[in-house]
Amino acid sequence: NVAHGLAWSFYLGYLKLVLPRLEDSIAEFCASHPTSRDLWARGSRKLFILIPLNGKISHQLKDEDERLQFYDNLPNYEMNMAGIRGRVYKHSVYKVLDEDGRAHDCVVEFATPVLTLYKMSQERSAGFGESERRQQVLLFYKTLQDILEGSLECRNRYRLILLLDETEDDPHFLSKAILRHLNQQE
Amino acid sequence: NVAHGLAWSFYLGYLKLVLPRLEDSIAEFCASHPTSRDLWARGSRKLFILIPLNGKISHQLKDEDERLQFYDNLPNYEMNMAGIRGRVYKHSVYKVLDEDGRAHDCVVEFATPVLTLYKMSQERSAGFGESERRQQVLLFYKTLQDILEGSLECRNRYRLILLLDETEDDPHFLSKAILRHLNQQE
Ligand SMILES: Nc1nc(=O)c2ncn([C@@H]3O[C@@H]4COP(=O)(O)O[C@H]5[C@@H](O)[C@H](n6cnc7c(N)ncnc76)O[C@@H]5COP(=O)(O)O[C@@H]3[C@@H]4O)c2[nH]1
Repeated sequence: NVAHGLAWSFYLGYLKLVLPRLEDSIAEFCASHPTSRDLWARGSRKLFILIPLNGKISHQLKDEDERLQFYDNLPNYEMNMAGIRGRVYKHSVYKVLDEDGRAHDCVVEFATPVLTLYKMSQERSAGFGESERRQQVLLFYKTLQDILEGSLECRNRYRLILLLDETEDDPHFLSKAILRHLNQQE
Repeated sequence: NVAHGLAWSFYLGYLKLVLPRLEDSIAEFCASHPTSRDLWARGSRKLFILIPLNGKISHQLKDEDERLQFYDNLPNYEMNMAGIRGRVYKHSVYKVLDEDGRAHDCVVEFATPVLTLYKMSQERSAGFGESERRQQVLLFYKTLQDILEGSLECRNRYRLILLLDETEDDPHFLSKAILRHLNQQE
């Protein structure tokens, strides 16, 4: 089951490494941006992980919703990994605008393995069609949820956001989905 | 089948992106190291990908074999990926010493998905034991080989090195395995 392995890979090779350091990374970021008043006055210090059920992923969030404004990157995290000296892990900070135009600071990104599932469904020799892809994205989401709930290193440091595609023609679909999750925790 | 998905993920999310640029990256590296005489006089301009059958991966190659000497990193390749601005992809250049002490320049790294397989076999809830791991590493190798042989973007730009573990007690096991592959192409 492809999704099962990708969920474990995403946890063992990425989330387990980066989530424990996220809060310190945000603190370091705020310290190095002293002139930015109100930085993180609204928003979340958890990693918001977007999982689109239709498998479609943008490389820049503003292409999906103009109310998602790239602000800056968190400091790079470099570590020696499997023969690569100083492999770089980084996250991007976004200002998410609500309907009143107020900005909420968030660390957001798409779950990269969903992109693998999408690309696999486009490759004839991967043995994996479009109909199967949706099932696999859902299985990825459920497996990842279980893994993260059982993980001491990751507890309370993330939000999984499953994006259902009925309201895709709304140009602010994505920012609203993120704001809904922000409001749930505030 | 975990190994099948990880092989596709490694190809679609990494090798397909980085292998087409490898030769230009090496050329740029040589141009920025003009005082290094004989740079790449011996060695290979293909990416050497190490796949250890026993799943054991070091984060620094010198820890495996002192005849593998880290030289420098190739220039960083940055691209916007799934919401991360300027995600960094890089490779490390090694001097591989032969029995006569001559250095061969190579770009070498372990296949990180093998590390996922190893870690999964250590996690009780992943449903994946030590006995199964070896089979999965072999399946990863074969699947990756098939994918890469069918790939126009990657053709002739890599060497897959399956590391069998009978001679593991030889302190120069790894450099000799790499040199054997270097000699095959020269
Ligand atoms: N958002 C994000 N940022 C990262 O820095 C990152 N690094 C890994 N991942 C995702 O976590 C999981 C585990 O990663 P692993 O390194 O074992 O496999 C990786 C690894 O073997 C290889 N690869 C990808 N990027 C690099 C890289 N920069 N250097 C070396 N190898 C890499 O190709 C596989 C698939 O990569 P992605 O398809 O980008 O998604 C990975 C994967 O789902 C990341 N996801």
